[in-house]
Amino acid sequence: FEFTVVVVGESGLGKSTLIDSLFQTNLYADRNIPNAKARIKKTVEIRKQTVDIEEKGVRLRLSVVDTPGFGDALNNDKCWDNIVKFIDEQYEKYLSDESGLNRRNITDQRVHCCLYFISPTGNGLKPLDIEFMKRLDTRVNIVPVIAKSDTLTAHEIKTLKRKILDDIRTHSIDVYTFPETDSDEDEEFKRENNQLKSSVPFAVVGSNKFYDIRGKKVRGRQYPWGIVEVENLEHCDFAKLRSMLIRTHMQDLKEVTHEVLYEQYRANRLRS
Amino acid sequence: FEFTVVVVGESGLGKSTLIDSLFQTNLYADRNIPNAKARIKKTVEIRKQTVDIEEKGVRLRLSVVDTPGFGDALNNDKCWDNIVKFIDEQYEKYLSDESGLNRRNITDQRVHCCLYFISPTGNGLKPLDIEFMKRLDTRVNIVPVIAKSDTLTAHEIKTLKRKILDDIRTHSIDVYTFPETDSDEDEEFKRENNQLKSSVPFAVVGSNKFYDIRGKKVRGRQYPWGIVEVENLEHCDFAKLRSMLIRTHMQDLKEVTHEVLYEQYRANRLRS
Ligand SMILES: Nc1nc2c(ncn2[C@@H]2O[C@H](COP(=O)(O)OP(=O)(O)O)[C@@H](O)[C@H]2O)c(=O)[nH]1
Ligand SMILES: Nc1nc2c(ncn2[C@@H]2O[C@H](COP(=O)(O)OP(=O)(O)O)[C@@H](O)[C@H]2O)c(=O)[nH]1
Repeated sequence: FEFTVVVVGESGLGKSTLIDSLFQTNLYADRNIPNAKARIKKTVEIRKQTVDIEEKGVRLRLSVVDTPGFGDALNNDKCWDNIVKFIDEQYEKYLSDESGLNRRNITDQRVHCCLYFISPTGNGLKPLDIEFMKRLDTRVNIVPVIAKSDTLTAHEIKTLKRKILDDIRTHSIDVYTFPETDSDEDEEFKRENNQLKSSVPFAVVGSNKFYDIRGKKVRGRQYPWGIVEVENLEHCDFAKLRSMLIRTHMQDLKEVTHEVLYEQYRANRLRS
Repeated sequence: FEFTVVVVGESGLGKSTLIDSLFQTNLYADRNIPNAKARIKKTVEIRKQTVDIEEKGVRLRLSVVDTPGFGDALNNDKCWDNIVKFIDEQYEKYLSDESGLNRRNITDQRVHCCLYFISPTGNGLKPLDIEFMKRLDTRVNIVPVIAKSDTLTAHEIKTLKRKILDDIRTHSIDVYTFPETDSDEDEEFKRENNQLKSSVPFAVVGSNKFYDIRGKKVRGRQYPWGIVEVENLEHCDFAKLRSMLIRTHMQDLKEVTHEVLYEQYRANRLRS
């Protein structure tokens, strides 16, 4: 069972911390952070890491694709090119595997989800966010998140979420939307689905440190004025993103990739 | 007694909130924030507001120059041009006033300080910061600050300050440095000067809201996990920046502008 996530956003928005928090991995322990000079070079790299994880008894082969350098240069026009190319290459690989002799044993390396990090200091979407999403929304399920949301008060989060949804609508960007629940689904799933739907884009916080709070070990960030608890629903939407990605909607993300996005790619390729 | 500050940094870094917090003004009450589409246009505007304030019995004519649009476009090369032009124009004006008949009553509209906002999500200086400071350090006193420092833990602030000072040294950028204290100055001033020197770049937080804490009205930001107190030295360097700008070093900022930076401009102009 394979699942591939591409993680996109300017450096320093807490991407690697969030990935390690979501999947309880340690993918970035020995990463070296480039200094400003090294980041001036324009090319955006593509780095893939694969790890086997186990979630509630299900074994999963998770691939995380990083895009260091995205949005970091002085001039960022076309910084999405390498990412578009990479996603198309996976479709191309799948297309040739599907048309080959070995149709039975194809490993699915297509990208099922793009976790896109929106800066919390913006006032809605920035020009870079809009340009990126407009080019990728027909190729991959985009799940936008508000990065480092512990820098925003509860009121500022509400305003920013509304502003982002307005920008998404004005620019007709097709982000991943939760499927309508069928009438025969159980009440619990319907309720949870609606709760997730009303919290998008998720405002998330990540951390690799743990603190003792009320006798439990809690993942959090410590400030002089208090401790942010990553998994506390009063503090941020981390737990909602985690349950959506791993428990309730991973299957749907794979299905949309296969039945809609890949089919679109195939149709375009066969026509050209 | 005139003092002019130019405020530079990407939008959303809390610049207007900090200015209102520092000078207890309400300069930005009816400002309209442009949406992403409006920000794509490349030109950086120059907007000046002047207000009379009184600090510990001294009347001061404070001018604040905003630079909306700085660093907000997709392609930010040359976004500093309008700011450089504006600063040079003030020197030119002063030069012609000085050589005119009315030397006695010159109003000093030169820019005495550039408050430069460094994003807290960076890993030191970004390419844009370096390019801007390298072009302005011979024209104006640059006072770099770490914006929205309530997004950083105490440890992260220490690391970021060190990284920024390294980047400033590597790129030989000339930011404003505190004058050496003479041996005859009183102990109190020496101690305070050293404390300020060791805290640069100041990590600041701003807010327009007040909360009742320990029976006092305190300027702060409220999170579910606690309240950041802007003027609390355990929480950020706001109080240090305020005392430096208004109490202890405003005179020195004016003197350096007049005796060093303006003289350099004048010498270059007369030579060319
Ligand atoms: N305020 C805040 N800081 C965070 C958060 N997650 C990570 N950080 C800090 O931000 C810095 C950069 O995080 P990192 O994950 O390396 O960012 P990346 O460059 O996007 O991968 C580190 O100092 C982290 O401790 C968060 O949710 N909130
Ligand atoms: N976390 C944090 N947010 C701040 C701070 N100062 C302002 N803000 C918030 O950041 C947003 C933008 O602030 P503003 O002053 O308009 O930024 P400007 O565009 O740089 O002038 C507002 O929602 C403020 O409430 C701060 O010190 N820390």
